[in-house]
Amino acid sequence: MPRIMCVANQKGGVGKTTTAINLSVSLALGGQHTLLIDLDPQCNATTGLGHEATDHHPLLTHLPLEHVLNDVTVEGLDVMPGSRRFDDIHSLAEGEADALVRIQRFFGEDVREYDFVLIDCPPSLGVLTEAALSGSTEVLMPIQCEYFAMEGLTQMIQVIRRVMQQPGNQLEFGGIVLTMYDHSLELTHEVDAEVRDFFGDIVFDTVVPRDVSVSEAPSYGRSVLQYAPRSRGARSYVELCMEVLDRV
Amino acid sequence: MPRIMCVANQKGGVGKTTTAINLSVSLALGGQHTLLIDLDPQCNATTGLGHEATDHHPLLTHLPLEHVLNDVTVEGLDVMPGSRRFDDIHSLAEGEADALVRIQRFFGEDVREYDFVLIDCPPSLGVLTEAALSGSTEVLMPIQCEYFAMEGLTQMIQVIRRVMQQPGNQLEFGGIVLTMYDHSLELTHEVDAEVRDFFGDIVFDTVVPRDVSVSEAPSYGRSVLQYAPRSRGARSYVELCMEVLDRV
Ligand SMILES: Nc1ncnc2c1ncn2[C@@H]1O[C@H](COP(=O)(O)OP(=O)(O)OP(=O)(O)O)[C@@H](O)[C@H]1O
Ligand SMILES: Nc1ncnc2c1ncn2[C@@H]1O[C@H](COP(=O)(O)OP(=O)(O)OP(=O)(O)O)[C@@H](O)[C@H]1O
Ligand SMILES: [Mg+2]
Ligand SMILES: [Mg+2]
Repeated sequence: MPRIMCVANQKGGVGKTTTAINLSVSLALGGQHTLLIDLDPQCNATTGLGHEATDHHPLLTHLPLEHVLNDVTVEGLDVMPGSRRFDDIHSLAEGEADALVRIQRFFGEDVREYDFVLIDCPPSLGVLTEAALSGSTEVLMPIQCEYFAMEGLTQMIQVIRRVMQQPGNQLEFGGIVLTMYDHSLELTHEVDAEVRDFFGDIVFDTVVPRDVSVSEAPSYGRSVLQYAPRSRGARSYVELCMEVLDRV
Repeated sequence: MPRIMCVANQKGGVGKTTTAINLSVSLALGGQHTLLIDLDPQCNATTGLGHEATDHHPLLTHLPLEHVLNDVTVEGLDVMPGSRRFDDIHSLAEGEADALVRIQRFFGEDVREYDFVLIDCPPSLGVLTEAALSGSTEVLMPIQCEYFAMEGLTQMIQVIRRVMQQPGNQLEFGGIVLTMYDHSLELTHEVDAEVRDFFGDIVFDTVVPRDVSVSEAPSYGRSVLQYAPRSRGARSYVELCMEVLDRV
């Protein structure tokens, strides 16, 4: 049974996609058979690795998994592309109660051969994120060291708690990673201290520094590990990957 | 009839709330009677000015406008607080077809006494943002100078075009403002050039620089104009305000 990590936070622009892309590449480079699923209608995880969004989300077309995956440039990493078409994402989210069941079953059966599955979520607490949470074994929350990023945490925790109480659920709190960390700013250290006070050991020791190579990499369709392997950003994602592997 | 500006962009973390707060305060300080409406379940525009989110969104409780407004610290600015409760936001968005009509009527009748109404939207192209667009006279789009921020523009433009084609609609493209602008980064200049090539005069000359005072201000419940009036961030929002006033 793979570790299924839902990368989620309803606050926008905190580094969900960047973390989903770079952590899955690090895991694959480290020999873990990894699947990255793009559940965001923006399809940033798909295009950030140089792929095209699909017309129909694979979770809707009932095709067997191997028909929908993209061959990624990294050995051991498969990507399930996202779909920009709102109607199919909405119908995935709103309409069919069985779509939710399908997402849960999908995570149960089709992904058995992987060691890790990472799901990139949209910036909302809507049905898509909730469905992804209920199909996951752990939730990984990127948090930017900013005031607004702290504000939304309570809502997020409430939704996670609610999903954890569903019968037969296996969701655990996988961890919190501080992103776009700027050591020179007082605000960064204040938020860091507050998050660690509140969440304790759940927060990873590794922080991801603000590093322009990280934001340049997607315009080349590459992870930062491939684009600028010696950059501080790339090294921090490798360190994060080691910490994730240590927390079985 | 007031100018009703919908501050929207489905990409997360691009500076929607920061622009909605600081532009509405600049407009009020400049003598324009202004209303700021928080339509985001995260309620960042509400708490960023030191207020509490409400249990029920005023658009649902049918209360007359003067009952729901908060007395803000800035002369000439009223704030309609947001609601964190998903069910009432979802019911506002999903359920009643008449809720959308109510939003449109609300923008038509109750706000006549204002010169400007600014609406802070959530990071999505869902029903809430679409309802706000259809009740607005113009859309103001903050764009971060990053690769992912460029990616989502086409989807956003499609939704805006669709709303503009609705009968009786008055929505125009109010403008694009580049936010968190870092003059020292090549990526910033590349995105700047691409956006101005594509959108021409729609893009404001004023850019909002990355400035830590801007991100510190909300933790004191103040706009950056009140918190650090001589900062580069505050000055750029005053300049943006002047440009907005010039574009009647
Ligand atoms: N460590 C970093 N250093 C510099 N820039 C970063 C870093 N991490 C992310 N970014 C940039 O910040 C922006 C926001 O990150 P990203 O898009 O990954 O966040 P997100 O949470 O997925 O956003 P959304 O809520 O829209 O899905 C992107 O343009 C990204 O390139
Ligand atoms: N000019 C700036 N300089 C520095 N930081 C900024 C600037 N503008 C915004 N920020 C910070 O960047 C983060 C994102 O901004 P903001 O929350 O306004 O974006 P948003 O588009 O409203 O996000 P969401 O999509 O979650 O609604 C916030 O923590 C904010 O304080
Ligand atoms: Mg994302
Ligand atoms: Mg916001």
